[in-house]
Amino acid sequence: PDWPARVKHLDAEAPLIVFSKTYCSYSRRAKDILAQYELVPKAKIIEVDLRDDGDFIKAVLTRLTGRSTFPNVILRGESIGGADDIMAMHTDDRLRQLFEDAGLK
Amino acid sequence: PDWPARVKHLDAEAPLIVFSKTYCSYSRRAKDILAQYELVPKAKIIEVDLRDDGDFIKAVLTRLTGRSTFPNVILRGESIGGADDIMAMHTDDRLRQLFEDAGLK
Ligand SMILES: N[C@@H](CCC(=O)N[C@@H](CS)C(=O)NCC(=O)O)C(=O)O
Ligand SMILES: N[C@@H](CCC(=O)N[C@@H](CS)C(=O)NCC(=O)O)C(=O)O
Ligand code: FES
Repeated sequence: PDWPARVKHLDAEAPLIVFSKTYCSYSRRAKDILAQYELVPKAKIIEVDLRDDGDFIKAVLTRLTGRSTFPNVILRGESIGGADDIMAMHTDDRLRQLFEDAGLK
Repeated sequence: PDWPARVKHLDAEAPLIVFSKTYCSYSRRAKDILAQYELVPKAKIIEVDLRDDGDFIKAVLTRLTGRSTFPNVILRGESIGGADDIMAMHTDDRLRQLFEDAGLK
């Protein structure tokens, strides 16, 4: 398959990805904050505890982003942090700018 | 065994019990807040995810307190809530009074 095209397609379809756990209050808080931005396309939520490969995903994310915890918010292929980071940026009104700079509406 | 004496002993030894999970940020926050009170005796922390009977503990707590989530903070045999409750009472300065009324120093 045409991998550059596939990556480009993923980036267009899911520029913002949240790796989350369904039972986790911190994950819920990050998701709730992001939902307020009414982004287009909206964030893609991956509930890691609902997958059989959850441990593998955690290991890969840790290797790629240095973050071994959830939530892990990925914007255009880079981790922008966890719940505390999202909360802080939301409170400081920096999140809006971050999304605009990344081409999200 | 003398059950009334055993319960009395538990109540004296562990008037405050926190049912927690080691990996959980909400559990951590409740524990951190409680640690600030320097209670005597200090809170007994039960890390439910580290036990083989974690699911059983969760079921029993749900039946007894109506709360199926963690953290679950038990004062003299009654649940005083989870992380949000502890945070709110701490912020409102109501937690100190609650502990005094329960005979904790
Ligand atoms: N400060 C981090 C805390 C993240 C954290 O500790 N997450 C916990 C759950 S609340 C975690 O991922 N623990 C390990 C796991 O669940 O695999 C944040 O704001 O996201
Ligand atoms: N509002 C509650 C939220 C508690 C909650 O949702 N706890 C989650 C972990 S953060 C939980 O226990 N999920 C089910 C489980 O882990 O068994 C509180 O402040 O304590
Ligand atoms: S598991 Fe409790 S806050 Fe994440």
